[in-house]
Amino acid sequence: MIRIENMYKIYNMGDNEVRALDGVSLHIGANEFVSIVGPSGSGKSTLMNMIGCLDTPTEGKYYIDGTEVSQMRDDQLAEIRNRKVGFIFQSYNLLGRLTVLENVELPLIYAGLAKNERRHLAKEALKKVGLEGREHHRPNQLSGGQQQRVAIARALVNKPSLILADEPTGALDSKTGEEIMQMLREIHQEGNTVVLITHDKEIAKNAKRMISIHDGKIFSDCEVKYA
Amino acid sequence: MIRIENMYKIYNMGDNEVRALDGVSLHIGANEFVSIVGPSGSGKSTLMNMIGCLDTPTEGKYYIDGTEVSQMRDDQLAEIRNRKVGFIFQSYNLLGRLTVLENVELPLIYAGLAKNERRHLAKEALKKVGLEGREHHRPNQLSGGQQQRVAIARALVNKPSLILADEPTGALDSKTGEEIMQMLREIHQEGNTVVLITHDKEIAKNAKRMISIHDGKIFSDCEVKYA
Ligand SMILES: Nc1ncnc2c1ncn2[C@@H]1O[C@H](COP(=O)(O)OP(=O)(O)OP(=O)(O)O)[C@@H](O)[C@H]1O
Ligand SMILES: Nc1ncnc2c1ncn2[C@@H]1O[C@H](COP(=O)(O)OP(=O)(O)OP(=O)(O)O)[C@@H](O)[C@H]1O
Ligand SMILES: [Mg+2]
Ligand SMILES: [Mg+2]
Repeated sequence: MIRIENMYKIYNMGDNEVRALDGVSLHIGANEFVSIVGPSGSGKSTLMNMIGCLDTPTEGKYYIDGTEVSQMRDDQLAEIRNRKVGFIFQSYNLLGRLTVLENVELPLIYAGLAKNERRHLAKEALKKVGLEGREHHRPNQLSGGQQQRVAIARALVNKPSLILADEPTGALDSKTGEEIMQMLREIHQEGNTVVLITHDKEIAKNAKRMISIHDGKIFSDCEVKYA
Repeated sequence: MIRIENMYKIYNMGDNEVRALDGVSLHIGANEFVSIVGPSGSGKSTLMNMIGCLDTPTEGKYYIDGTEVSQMRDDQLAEIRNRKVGFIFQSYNLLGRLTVLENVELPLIYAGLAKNERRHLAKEALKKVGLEGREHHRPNQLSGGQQQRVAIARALVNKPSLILADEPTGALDSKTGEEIMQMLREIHQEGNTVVLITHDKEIAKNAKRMISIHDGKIFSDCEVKYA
């Protein structure tokens, strides 16, 4: 489903260079549940942005379902970003001037759904993450963990087949975090692919496979035996 | 050192009201190390903003070293915020148009230090959090955990006597997170007061006392026996 070959992402900053990805090759199949772990600054978010077609590499190839992404037309890329991938960003990326409900409806607008249908699905998604009653508030009226849950609801509302979750429980207490992980496990069981960046070893154990990144390189790629 | 009496923070939002703090009384002495835990949305950040004089309650009194905060002059409040308190915000609050170094220098400008001295102390603080070499970059060129570390360096550079840390290791891998906790333990051993909000039970164990918040009320206040 996803194949990355020899990918580099190098930032040139005056007289020093930052090698965010330094020769990464990776294959993720359909219906996998993969966690990506590694130290702060090691390249996890950069890798995820590449997988989600939000960034382009300095070098290397990226194939989705056999088609090379750099050869895709803009409308094909937009289709992938808006319909096939659900992205939970490390810093949420909510739109401050929209209400919580409008933020969650955004992917459904891209999907071309009618207003009533969008409103209904978005409300259901917010209920699922425990934010019923906060629909008409703005993001800056919510706590950190509540904002994270809006970002989660938005990523899942379109039922995408690939979920990219960058530290999805970072701002949540363990009970709420476990509810979110339960949602991701269900999405995986429904046949979808989940790629999860996390620092939390407990959270990482939800995945069947753990990829460890260090200084922009893949350090290890392990099958998780214990459950 | 810090005394809160019967504090309420109530947001009126049309026909529903949010009781962020719902009758909180609390006493924190000098040289304490306190952790504040509780579910997402329970009032932790709101309480910390009150302690740091960044917000005012709907009702209730707040005394710092015996003086009631609502009776203080603006310059006294500014003195507390800029010189006595170091604040690590849950969403970092870095200034996007300043470089990493300039962000860390900000508290030292308030302290009236000369340029060379500021530059030197800020560089030392960045080195301590492992960000040497990134001084002239902007926050959006850094990873999530690197941004958090800039926020930490900024909070500590002025050697304040009260550290308010809202999820200071949320975006950090366990090794980097432990380095930050070691810094906070040292600051506590030097005679300062540390108040730490965290969802991570392991991180909470660094404190001598754990206050548990639920729906804007203090649920329990425990002395931590194990180390
Ligand atoms: N400006 C505001 N207007 C309305 N409600 C607010 C506002 N700021 C905070 N709240 C609400 O007050 C409650 C407490 O918020 P607070 O940020 O203190 O929670 P928290 O315990 O820090 O949560 P988290 O662990 O998710 O960071 C939440 O329900 C939040 O939505
Ligand atoms: N626009 C940019 N310009 C320069 N360097 C960048 C830029 N974006 C990212 N980097 C650098 O690339 C490296 C990898 O960043 P990335 O965000 O992928 O790390 P990460 O593993 O997600 O870290 P964290 O766990 O802290 O979120 C870091 O050193 C970061 O500073
Ligand atoms: Mg990251
Ligand atoms: Mg908070």
